[in-house]
Amino acid sequence: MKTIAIINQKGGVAKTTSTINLAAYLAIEGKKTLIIDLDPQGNATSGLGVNRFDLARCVYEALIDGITYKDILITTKVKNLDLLPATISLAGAEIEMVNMESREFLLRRLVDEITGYDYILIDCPPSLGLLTINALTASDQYIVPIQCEYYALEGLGQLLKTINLIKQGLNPELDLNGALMTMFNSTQNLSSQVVAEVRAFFKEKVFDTVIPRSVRLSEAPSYGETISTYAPTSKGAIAYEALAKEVIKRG
Amino acid sequence: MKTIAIINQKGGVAKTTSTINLAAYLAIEGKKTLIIDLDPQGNATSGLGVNRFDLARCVYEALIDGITYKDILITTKVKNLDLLPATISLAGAEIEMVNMESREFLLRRLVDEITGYDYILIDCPPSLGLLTINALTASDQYIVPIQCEYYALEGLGQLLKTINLIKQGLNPELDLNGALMTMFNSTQNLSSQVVAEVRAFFKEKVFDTVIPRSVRLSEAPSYGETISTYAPTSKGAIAYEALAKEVIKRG
Ligand SMILES: Nc1ncnc2c1ncn2[C@@H]1O[C@H](COP(=O)(O)OP(=O)(O)OP(=O)(O)O)[C@@H](O)[C@H]1O
Ligand SMILES: Nc1ncnc2c1ncn2[C@@H]1O[C@H](COP(=O)(O)OP(=O)(O)OP(=O)(O)O)[C@@H](O)[C@H]1O
Ligand SMILES: [Mg+2]
Ligand SMILES: [Mg+2]
Repeated sequence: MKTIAIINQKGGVAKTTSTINLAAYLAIEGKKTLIIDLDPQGNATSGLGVNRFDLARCVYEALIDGITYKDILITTKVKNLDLLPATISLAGAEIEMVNMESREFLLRRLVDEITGYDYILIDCPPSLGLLTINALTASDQYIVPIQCEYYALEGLGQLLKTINLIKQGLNPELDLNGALMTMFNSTQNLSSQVVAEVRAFFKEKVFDTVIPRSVRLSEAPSYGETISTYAPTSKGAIAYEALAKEVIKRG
Repeated sequence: MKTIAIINQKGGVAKTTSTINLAAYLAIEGKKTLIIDLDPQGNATSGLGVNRFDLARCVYEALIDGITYKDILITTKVKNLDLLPATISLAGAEIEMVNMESREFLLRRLVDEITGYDYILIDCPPSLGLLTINALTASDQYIVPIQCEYYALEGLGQLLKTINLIKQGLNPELDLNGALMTMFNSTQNLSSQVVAEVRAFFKEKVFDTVIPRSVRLSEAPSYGETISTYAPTSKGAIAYEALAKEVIKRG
């Protein structure tokens, strides 16, 4: 089993879109996959067609009250893909966690109970607070989606600094799975410039697959579907399928 | 003087882009304007062409060490537009503020010292943590940029809940200036659907001006320029100019 955190404190870079659609194609490749929605906005939960307001419990209760993950597990419409959902109650978690014992390891304890999956993907909020720290402490690897835009490069230094702190103290095994370029706009020079800078920085750790900007990707969640069922021949679907194959190859 | 917080915990919805370009056109209209960059990513600072690594001090020192705002004040290339910058040191502020006396009022104390401006705009990070709470406590009004995408509607409930809590306790005068639709894509049905839902929710509080998706807007910060100097006849520039006039009219 491999646990991968999808992180970047810059907002709107396609963390949720990448979590959902990479997970969908890992599942289609026959890998048993679990998504953990660790963002209080619950976009991964609603993007998979789950009505958050119907849920009595979510990741919050598993983290704070210690209920078992099986009590909140949801099977999605995609074969081999399950979800641990988030609701608005998760918004209060960070403040409550501050004063809890082993506050950085609450998610690790939960993940250590989980069996029967090939991949666990954790969708993170756009911050480097306790929820994201919990995700990094609970993971073997992390993937950094990077939007092909100017501001995308700004926060990378801060992100890597935080990760190094976690590697020194909380999780020495933590390793970069890859940097993923997202929302590439082939008509814009800026996109190519950002890709070139990221490749110079992360070298071979940048995925060969670059996710293009594609309207279909932003429409799919409004139908509660992954791109693999909503528009399987679109350029966004083809890209996430190629990404899944690269992630599996990286072993 | 009017202080307006630009907030939305959803990431990548154009908080920074709206702060910079609205401020630029308020300044062009002859209003003395100050931007406070309250996001540790410092995108408003770098988007205005300021090299964050050159700065010895920033908003962090004014909040935590109590130095006066004049010690960190930067005049920008745009006449009538000044900046209180953010650097990476601001990333540590939230954790330090948790145990400080009147931790929600640290920015308010700073803003109460400031004179000589018609508008102060505060760019916030994509979260509802202590930095954003400080911004809401220090402001007379707030503007909510909302991306014309499906996930945009998800977090509004949580945002308004947090604002009501602040109105009850910390800042009863806090008032919505307006909801601003951003990155409108006229070729996509989804965009029009989101606008219709937001107008049904916020009614006349939604600005008439809708900001279109425009490549020029995402290029301008890579040159350290506002849209008013980078591409003054582009549709993004025309939209932010119209927005500034609407904000002034709202009084
Ligand atoms: N390749 C793409 N092409 C077009 N739109 C995209 C693409 N990837 C993501 N989007 C859209 O861009 C917006 C931001 O993506 P998403 O919400 O996945 O980012 P995020 O990093 O999870 O945001 P947050 O920081 O708020 O968690 C969404 O509306 C999404 O539908
Ligand atoms: N109208 C627009 N058309 C095209 N691109 C835009 C537009 N507005 C913003 N952008 C681009 O979209 C990205 C997100 O915008 P921005 O960084 O301003 O959002 P934000 O809400 O401040 O993000 P964060 O949540 O990380 O603070 C940036 O790369 C920006 O250049
Ligand atoms: Mg997300
Ligand atoms: Mg911003």
